[in-house]
Amino acid sequence: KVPLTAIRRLSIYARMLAGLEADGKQQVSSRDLGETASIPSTQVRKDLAYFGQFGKRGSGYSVKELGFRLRKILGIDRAWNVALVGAGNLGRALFSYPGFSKQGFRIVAVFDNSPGKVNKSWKGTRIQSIKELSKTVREKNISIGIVAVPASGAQEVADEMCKAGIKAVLNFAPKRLKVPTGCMQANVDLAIELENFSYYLSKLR
Amino acid sequence: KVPLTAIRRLSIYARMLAGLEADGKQQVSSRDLGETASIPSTQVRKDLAYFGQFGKRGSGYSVKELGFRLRKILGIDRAWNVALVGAGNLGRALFSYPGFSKQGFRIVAVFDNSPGKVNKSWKGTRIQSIKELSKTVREKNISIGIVAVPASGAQEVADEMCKAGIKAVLNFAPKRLKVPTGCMQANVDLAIELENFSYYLSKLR
Ligand SMILES: NC(=O)c1ccc[n+]([C@@H]2O[C@H](COP(=O)([O-])OP(=O)(O)OC[C@H]3O[C@@H](n4cnc5c(N)ncnc54)[C@H](O)[C@@H]3O)[C@@H](O)[C@H]2O)c1
Ligand SMILES: NC(=O)c1ccc[n+]([C@@H]2O[C@H](COP(=O)([O-])OP(=O)(O)OC[C@H]3O[C@@H](n4cnc5c(N)ncnc54)[C@H](O)[C@@H]3O)[C@@H](O)[C@H]2O)c1
Repeated sequence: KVPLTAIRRLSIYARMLAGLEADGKQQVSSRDLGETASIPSTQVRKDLAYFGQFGKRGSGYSVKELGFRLRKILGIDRAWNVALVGAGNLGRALFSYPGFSKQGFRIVAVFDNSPGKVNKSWKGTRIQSIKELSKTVREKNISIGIVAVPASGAQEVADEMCKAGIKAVLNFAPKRLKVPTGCMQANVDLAIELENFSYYLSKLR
Repeated sequence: KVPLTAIRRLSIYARMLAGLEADGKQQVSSRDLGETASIPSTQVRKDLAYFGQFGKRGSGYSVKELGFRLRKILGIDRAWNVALVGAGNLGRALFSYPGFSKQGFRIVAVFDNSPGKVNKSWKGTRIQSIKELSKTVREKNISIGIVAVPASGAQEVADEMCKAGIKAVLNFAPKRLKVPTGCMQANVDLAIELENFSYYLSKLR
């Protein structure tokens, strides 16, 4: 069973490789692959070993081939349809974030429960009433949901998503959610990034 | 040297402990402490061992005392002043996110370079011109900066921040930044969360 920390590093390697390929580089060592993110070459090799035999001893990895294979492993060699619930400030920022579609994640539907927002359009995408979630998830083959509503509404939105057939929920609301079996969840809490800083900064004092 | 992954887990334990304390619970086992985030008790004990002797064999940890000590280690037993640059959608969502101030991180200044935004106010905080960054960082004793501008402006903003005396930069722009020694940086890329999902979802097919 591959640890989640290894899968996250695979995403970092895949981005690195995409950049190298764009620069026309053909070969890369395990040390260079981990360099930008300060990941030791031993860790890089250990992570790749979970998934097979890559590269040749002494000559490193083929940038093109390794990138291709990692994208396949990560499932980013294809597109995924995503539903966003919560058309507020965070929702708007996520909707326009080019980083998602760059990796194949297309926000194909946006939902809200405020009459002031339903039926408005963001770059051609009509904001729909949350009542239309179920129907739209089926019609648009949506497998991933993003929860960008206040804490008070987050659990109900996650329940609706999983019931509608969404398989994975990314939650931004400051609330622990419970999801049924068959539905994955991940929580984002950006304060943790700042706590990493305060850990180091308070040691400097 | 404590690995960053261990420090992130410390943040998770600290949140868990704050919740338990609010519920009036007095003792907690290493297993319960790691439970919600699926962290094995062996990992919990290993993480805590970096920082000292906590708890008693057989009776677990004191919720109050361990919470107090972890907050001290993480530096969240005090407040930190934060500058936000980029008063757009993401900036607005970060500014109003209660999760930051809850952990002691106060966004005390917001900057932008668009005349349409400078001098507008967000809940009593006047959006200032980026030209005032240096002066404000000194006046308001700001040690952390958040970069929420488009990729094209991110490096310049990070340079300004470090030059002004900010010690740690949290970057949301999709661009690798270079910061001088004495300035820390971390990058947030929410697409990585979705790639974790697509890794598991594509295995299900
Ligand atoms: N995880 C983080 O680090 C982080 C950072 C910023 C914001 N947040 C969180 O993200 C959430 C959104 O923040 P924001 O600043 O965009 O808030 P916002 O108030 O601007 O937007 C919330 C939107 O959700 C809609 N909504 C509320 N309940 C709903 C429901 N039950 N169904 C459908 N739509 C509903 C509202 O009408 C509104 O449009 C909040 O929970 C906030 O705490 C988290
Ligand atoms: N990391 C992630 O997962 C993630 C998610 C969403 C958005 N983003 C990124 O966050 C950034 C902001 O996104 P947004 O949707 O809020 O964009 P936005 O266009 O709504 O806001 C950007 C703001 O920055 C200001 N600005 C631009 N250049 C500046 C400069 N040099 N100095 C000061 N201010 C400047 C603009 O005037 C504007 O107000 C973008 O880089 C976007 O790609 C990242």
